[in-house]
Amino acid sequence: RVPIPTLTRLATYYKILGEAQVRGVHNLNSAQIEAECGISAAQFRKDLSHFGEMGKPGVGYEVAKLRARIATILHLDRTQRFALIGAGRLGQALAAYPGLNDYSFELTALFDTDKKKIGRRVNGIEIEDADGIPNRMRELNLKIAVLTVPGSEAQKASDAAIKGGARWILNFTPAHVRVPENCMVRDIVFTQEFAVLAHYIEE
Amino acid sequence: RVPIPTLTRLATYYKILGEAQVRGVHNLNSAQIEAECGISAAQFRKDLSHFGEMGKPGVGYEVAKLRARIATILHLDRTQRFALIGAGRLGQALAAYPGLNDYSFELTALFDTDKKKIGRRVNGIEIEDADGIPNRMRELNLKIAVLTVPGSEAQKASDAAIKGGARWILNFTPAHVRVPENCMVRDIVFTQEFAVLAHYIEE
Ligand SMILES: NC(=O)c1ccc[n+]([C@@H]2O[C@H](COP(=O)([O-])OP(=O)(O)OC[C@H]3O[C@@H](n4cnc5c(N)ncnc54)[C@H](O)[C@@H]3O)[C@@H](O)[C@H]2O)c1
Ligand SMILES: NC(=O)c1ccc[n+]([C@@H]2O[C@H](COP(=O)([O-])OP(=O)(O)OC[C@H]3O[C@@H](n4cnc5c(N)ncnc54)[C@H](O)[C@@H]3O)[C@@H](O)[C@H]2O)c1
Repeated sequence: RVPIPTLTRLATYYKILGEAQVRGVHNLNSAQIEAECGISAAQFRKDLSHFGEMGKPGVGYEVAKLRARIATILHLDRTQRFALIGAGRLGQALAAYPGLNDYSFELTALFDTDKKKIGRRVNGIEIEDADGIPNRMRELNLKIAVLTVPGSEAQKASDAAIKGGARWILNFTPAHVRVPENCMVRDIVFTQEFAVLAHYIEE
Repeated sequence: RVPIPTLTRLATYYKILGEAQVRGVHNLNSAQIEAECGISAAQFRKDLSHFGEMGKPGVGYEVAKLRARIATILHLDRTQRFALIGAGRLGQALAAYPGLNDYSFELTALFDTDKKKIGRRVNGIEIEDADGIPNRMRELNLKIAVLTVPGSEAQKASDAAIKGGARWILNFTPAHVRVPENCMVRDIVFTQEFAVLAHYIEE
């Protein structure tokens, strides 16, 4: 298995290469990668050589080829279907976000406990009753659940998803969620970016 | 200046130390840090020794002391006031998110173009007309703007904020935003977490 920090860096390179493609750039060298994301040129070269990818001296790396290679390493070439639990503000913003397609994640089911929301559609997907999470996730064979419920409901929502066969939990709530040994939970905190910014402001 | 990858790691350590405090843990060693976030024990020790922080052999690092020290390095000990532009689903979810206080970021002004939203309150803050961004940000002396508008509006919102004296832009939109030399923009993408997850699922 590739260690998590390496995967996070690869995901960053994938994003930068995608942006370069949009701008019509065909080659990038490690110094340009460093300028874009702050990961050192040496670290970038080391990460890629680990996967047998070498740049051409004086030219750098071919953007399209490298992006496709990273997509394969990250298994982004396969569609990952997932359930979103909590169709509130953040849940709906995530359901409608075009960036999910870049990472081949496909929203398949949406759940909520709020009777006023059940039956409505977001991005073409109907909001279902959270009571049905275990049965519906098993029926749809969904292995991934994204939690966008209030912190106080996070453990309950995670337990229901795991009962339905989920093995991977992406937790957006501030609560600490415990999962069985054979499952994995990733906390998503975008406030860390604020910390990076806070440092820069004072310098 | 501390390089961005180091800052991102420090922000991760800060989060983990905060979670340890909540659990009543007083000491943590580098191996436990690695187990929590995947950053290698060696990298953790290297980062901290760079700031003169050494663990005690056999005991590790004192959680409360280390967290306070990292808060100082990251300048989290000072309140950073900011404006949020785009009071839609993501903007409102962010405005209401308790995690912002952990990083001493204080929402000071909220802007939108939608006449139906202007005048309403989120988390006690009134949504103001986006036409007033340059004047109001200057009046409030706000240097940070967070963009949660549609991608097509991102550049316009950023330009208005910079006209009002902003120098730091946190961009949640999928659009690429250009800022003048003396400003900084950070793109926030939490879909990168999906990439890390995608890799694990297939292994
Ligand atoms: N990771 C971050 O940096 C970040 C940023 C913003 C918000 N958040 C978090 O995201 C979560 C959602 O925030 P929001 O602003 O969208 O809140 P919200 O109140 O708008 O939405 C929560 C939704 O969850 C539903 N719900 C409650 N209990 C449920 C259950 N057991 N099963 C299914 N649905 C349930 C509610 O009916 C509601 O629709 C919160 O935990 C918030 O703290 C995280
Ligand atoms: N970074 C990520 O991973 C991520 C995840 C989800 C959504 N997003 C992005 O966040 C943004 C907001 O998403 P959302 O679901 O909240 O959309 P939304 O449509 O619910 O909200 C957008 C808001 O911006 C307002 N607006 C439009 N033009 C404006 C302008 N010039 N000035 C001020 N306000 C303006 C609209 O009136 C609306 O209230 C989108 O760009 C979306 O792609 C990013």
